[in-house]
Amino acid sequence: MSKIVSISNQKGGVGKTTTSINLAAALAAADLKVLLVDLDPQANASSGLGVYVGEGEPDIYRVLTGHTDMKQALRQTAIPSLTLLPSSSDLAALEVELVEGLPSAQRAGLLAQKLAGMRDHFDYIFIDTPPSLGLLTLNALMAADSVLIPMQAEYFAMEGLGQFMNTVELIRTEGLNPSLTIEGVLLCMVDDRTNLSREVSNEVREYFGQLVYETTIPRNVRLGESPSYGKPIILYAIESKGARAYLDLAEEFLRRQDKG
Amino acid sequence: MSKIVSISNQKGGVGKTTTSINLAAALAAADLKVLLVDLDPQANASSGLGVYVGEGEPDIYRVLTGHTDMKQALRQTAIPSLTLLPSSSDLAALEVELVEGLPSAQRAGLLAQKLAGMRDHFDYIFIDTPPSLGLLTLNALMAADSVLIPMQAEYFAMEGLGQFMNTVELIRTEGLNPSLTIEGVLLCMVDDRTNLSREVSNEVREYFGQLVYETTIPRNVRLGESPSYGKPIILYAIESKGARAYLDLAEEFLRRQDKG
Ligand SMILES: Nc1ncnc2c1ncn2[C@@H]1O[C@H](COP(=O)(O)OP(=O)(O)OP(=O)(O)O)[C@@H](O)[C@H]1O
Ligand SMILES: Nc1ncnc2c1ncn2[C@@H]1O[C@H](COP(=O)(O)OP(=O)(O)OP(=O)(O)O)[C@@H](O)[C@H]1O
Ligand SMILES: [Mg+2]
Ligand SMILES: [Mg+2]
Repeated sequence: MSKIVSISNQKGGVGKTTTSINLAAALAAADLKVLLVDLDPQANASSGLGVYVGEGEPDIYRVLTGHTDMKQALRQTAIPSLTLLPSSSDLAALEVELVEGLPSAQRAGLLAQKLAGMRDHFDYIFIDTPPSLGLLTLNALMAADSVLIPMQAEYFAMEGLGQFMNTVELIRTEGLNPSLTIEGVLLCMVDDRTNLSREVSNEVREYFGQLVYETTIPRNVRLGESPSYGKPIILYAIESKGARAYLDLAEEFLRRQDKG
Repeated sequence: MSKIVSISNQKGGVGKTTTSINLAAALAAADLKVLLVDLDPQANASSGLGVYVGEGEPDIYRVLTGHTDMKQALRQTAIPSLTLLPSSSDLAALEVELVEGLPSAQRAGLLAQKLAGMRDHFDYIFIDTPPSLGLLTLNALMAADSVLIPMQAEYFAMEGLGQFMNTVELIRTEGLNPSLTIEGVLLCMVDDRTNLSREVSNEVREYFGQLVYETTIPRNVRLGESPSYGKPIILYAIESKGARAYLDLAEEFLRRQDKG
């Protein structure tokens, strides 16, 4: 039984990549088999785990365009049961290339096709997505069983969340992915000292209720530092508030799976 | 003599919209005629100035698709010489719609065409762009004389900057916009207390030298609060560190124009 979770929010800089890397790592540390798919041409999830794809080396772009087999593109990471499907800036071409080639329904279903064969090998598959509602994010939402939505406790984040939820609803009702659910809403970079952060957090919980994780991720400089060492937070600074928060999140994430 | 400046960086959440609103407002407060163009479907620059476009009302989407004249879509703001060309989520359709219609060279030149007539009416035209290198940002880089690049003093930001500079270079050398220059690199959300912030700032100044503004924008909660009141920082909290920083930036921006 494997679950595919897309980590998405079209608002930029809200903690998608940081959550993708550190939730995947925390679950892998608990001996679950986890695949992290980097679907962003910025390739931050890849570099955040110390993986850089050289010219012509296999990456997700070559897998989606059929040049390389999925198995050849997978990379091991510093955590034994965490595997990465890396990205590179080549992926940016996919948004334009795909549009001019295949008919639209096929364009959005490419990733789902390629990941179908991976379900037997992993307990969880996470997809880090770029800050847009374009073809790449659409591919992720078509491939996923659920979507986890990181957000900042900031004004613009609240506005964007409504737009994002509309998109998810559309994907369900138009039959593109009728079984897509919301995995949860995660408050990131929370700073309890400011009114803004507390006010937006309260508003989000009022509006989205149980969907919002009890665990919140505090602003913690160690989380900003760890990608420059190519390590997830639990390897870079296990005693930090950031590491504790993502370990708590992993526990809460698993508890929600049991409730079904 | 009018100048068109695109405020761009494909990395998300680095301060593009906050800089667009507050630099435009600071210059307008000095009695310069300023137009702020919101080219992001998230429409954060619009809502940050208290402007919401209703169903079917004129916005940049209707201007670019030729349904509305530019003059009808322009909105006044709380600052007399600051005018806004607002956005709405309709704009997201443009990336797909444009691609299927016109040949590629025309697709990217649409905004440049529409803004040509505006140069006589404004001293400065700023364009807020979404966090991607797609067709909307390409339109902005084709229309602009220069590009101002906000960035955070964070690890991922450093990596993305190289990718962004490559794109600007390509636009120049491929003849799409041969005269496009870099207006400057602006360090945002700077927190002098952390090593990460200081280290990345030093690295950026070493790498980009004079291109980096001496003015940096500190992390300041008032900047996060002001959009929820629909006001630029100089109207919401003139005594704050955020307001002081954007007024200093406006001065440094103007000084650079004199040097030519
Ligand atoms: N809780 C946190 N505390 C401190 N810094 C953080 C935290 N979470 C993320 N960061 C930093 O904030 C920046 C934005 O986070 P991140 O890159 O994960 O967001 P994103 O949503 O993936 O961005 P994009 O929209 O560009 O993909 C990064 O530099 C990251 O290191
Ligand atoms: N100097 C600052 N101090 C504190 N908060 C800030 C500062 N600058 C921006 N912010 C807040 O940080 C968040 C990200 O900033 P902003 O939306 O301007 O970035 P952006 O680059 O336009 O994002 P996107 O990539 O989604 O367009 C916003 O909630 C904003 O209010
Ligand atoms: Mg990211
Ligand atoms: Mg923005």
